[in-house]
Amino acid sequence: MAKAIAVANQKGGVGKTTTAINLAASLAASELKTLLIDIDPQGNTTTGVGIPKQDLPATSYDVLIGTKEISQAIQPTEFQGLHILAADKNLVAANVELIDVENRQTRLRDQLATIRDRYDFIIIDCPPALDHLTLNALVAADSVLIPIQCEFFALEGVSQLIDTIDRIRESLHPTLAIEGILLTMFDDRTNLTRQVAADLKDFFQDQVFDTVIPRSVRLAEAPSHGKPVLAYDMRSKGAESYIKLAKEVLARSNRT
Amino acid sequence: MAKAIAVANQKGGVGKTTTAINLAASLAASELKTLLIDIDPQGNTTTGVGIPKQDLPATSYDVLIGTKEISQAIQPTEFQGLHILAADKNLVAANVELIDVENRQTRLRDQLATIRDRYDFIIIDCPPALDHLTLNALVAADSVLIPIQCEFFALEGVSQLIDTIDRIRESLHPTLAIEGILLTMFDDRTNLTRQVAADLKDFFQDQVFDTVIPRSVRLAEAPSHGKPVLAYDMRSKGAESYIKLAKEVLARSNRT
Ligand SMILES: Nc1ncnc2c1ncn2[C@@H]1O[C@H](COP(=O)(O)OP(=O)(O)OP(=O)(O)O)[C@@H](O)[C@H]1O
Ligand SMILES: Nc1ncnc2c1ncn2[C@@H]1O[C@H](COP(=O)(O)OP(=O)(O)OP(=O)(O)O)[C@@H](O)[C@H]1O
Ligand SMILES: [Mg+2]
Ligand SMILES: [Mg+2]
Repeated sequence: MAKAIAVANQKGGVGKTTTAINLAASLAASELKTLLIDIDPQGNTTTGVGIPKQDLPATSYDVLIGTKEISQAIQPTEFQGLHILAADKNLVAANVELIDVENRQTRLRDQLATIRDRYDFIIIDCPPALDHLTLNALVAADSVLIPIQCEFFALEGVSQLIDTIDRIRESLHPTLAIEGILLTMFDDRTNLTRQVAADLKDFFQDQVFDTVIPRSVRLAEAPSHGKPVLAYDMRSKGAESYIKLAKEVLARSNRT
Repeated sequence: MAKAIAVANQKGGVGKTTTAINLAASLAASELKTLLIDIDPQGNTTTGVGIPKQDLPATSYDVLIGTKEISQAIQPTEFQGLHILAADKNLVAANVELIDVENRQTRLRDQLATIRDRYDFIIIDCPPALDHLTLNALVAADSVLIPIQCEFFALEGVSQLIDTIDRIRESLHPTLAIEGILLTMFDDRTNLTRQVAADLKDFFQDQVFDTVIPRSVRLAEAPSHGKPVLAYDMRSKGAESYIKLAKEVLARSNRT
């Protein structure tokens, strides 16, 4: 039975897509069958693993709206053990179209239930908003992984996200857990980074992952080659940190 | 008669808020009456100029939904010549609530018309999405300033934004112009930055601003003190680059 993790934070540019791609690829590299789900209309996860967004047979939009079953829309990637439910810009319309649909917030959860037994992990990349797409992911997931840059605006938004998670627990999904808080683009040379990191550790205590993702240009270069960093530059700091994160996620999963 | 510029890009974390705050503050510092409008539910522009988001008398949500006139919601900041229409998290609901409202995409334009004569510039900070909030800003503005990081995912999203601008020109706002493409968080030590910058200049030609905003930690520190960088550290590279941008925007405005 797969564990489903939503990678979410409404603050933009904090490393959601980079984390979803590289965590999923690191899990797949350890022989775990992994499904990556892209529900961001930008489709960055889709291109980041080398899938062209034109002429896709089916996408996460079709699955959410209900014109395709998820099993018909999932496709393999060139990376062993890693499958993807791709996204395209039709998703922009989903936010509006989902308004009139019955059980609009459980569409993804209901679809995932039909294929969960085929995977060990399901990783969902969310858009930078607390919209119906992100809500669908939070309802469908077992836990939420929150990437965060150690900067002021990113810190400001966390409480809104935690409020949203609490609201979902009260209504649709009482067992939604926090997988962890991941510090990304970490540059410990600046006071700002050290100060925000200290604030986050004070507030979230052991929910903050031990693994910290350093700022590393290899992570920003890899997607332009359509590859996770593991396949682009195995020896880079970026690749090592996501392998370490995968190990930590596995250790936490075995504990619970 | 004020010139209204929307600062928009659906890619997250590219420097929209940082640009909106510091361009507005630089214009205000050159004795131009400037109104900053925050329509992002994160409210980063609001806290970035030192306005607390709790207990606001009125916000951009009230103006969009129609329960307050814009003239009742605008407030001064502590910076000479700089006013703000603040945002709070109620805006998250606006995307859904605006669906059933008449003339939902021209709400902001209609409201701005009532106060345009009081300002020289109006700068609108948008959320990281092509949603009804951003559409309202694009319809209300004379032009769009597009901040962009020189990275792969940011490059990928520009064509979606240009498509949206074209659609708005065909329907609601035929004269919507592109104010310019602004390269932000520029670090010319990496190949990736130089390559993406070259691609952007090839594609957008002289629509790319001569001014480039360097990566500068002072820009990231300033909002935690509730100040534009001009007021936080006048001599920093960040402050100088936004003063230069304000001069370039003024020169372009006089030309048209
Ligand atoms: N650790 C890192 N070091 C250097 N660059 C990084 C790192 N993590 C992400 N990046 C780069 O920073 C930018 C933002 O990251 P990313 O797109 O993953 O964030 P996001 O949260 O998914 O953004 P959005 O909110 O738009 O979905 C991208 O260009 C990415 O390549
Ligand atoms: N030139 C710069 N140098 C260093 N840091 C910067 C620079 N510009 C912005 N930042 C920082 O990078 C982060 C992202 O910038 P900002 O929040 O302005 O982007 P945004 O596009 O408004 O994000 P969102 O999509 O969430 O609205 C912030 O923490 C900001 O302080
Ligand atoms: Mg992303
Ligand atoms: Mg912003």
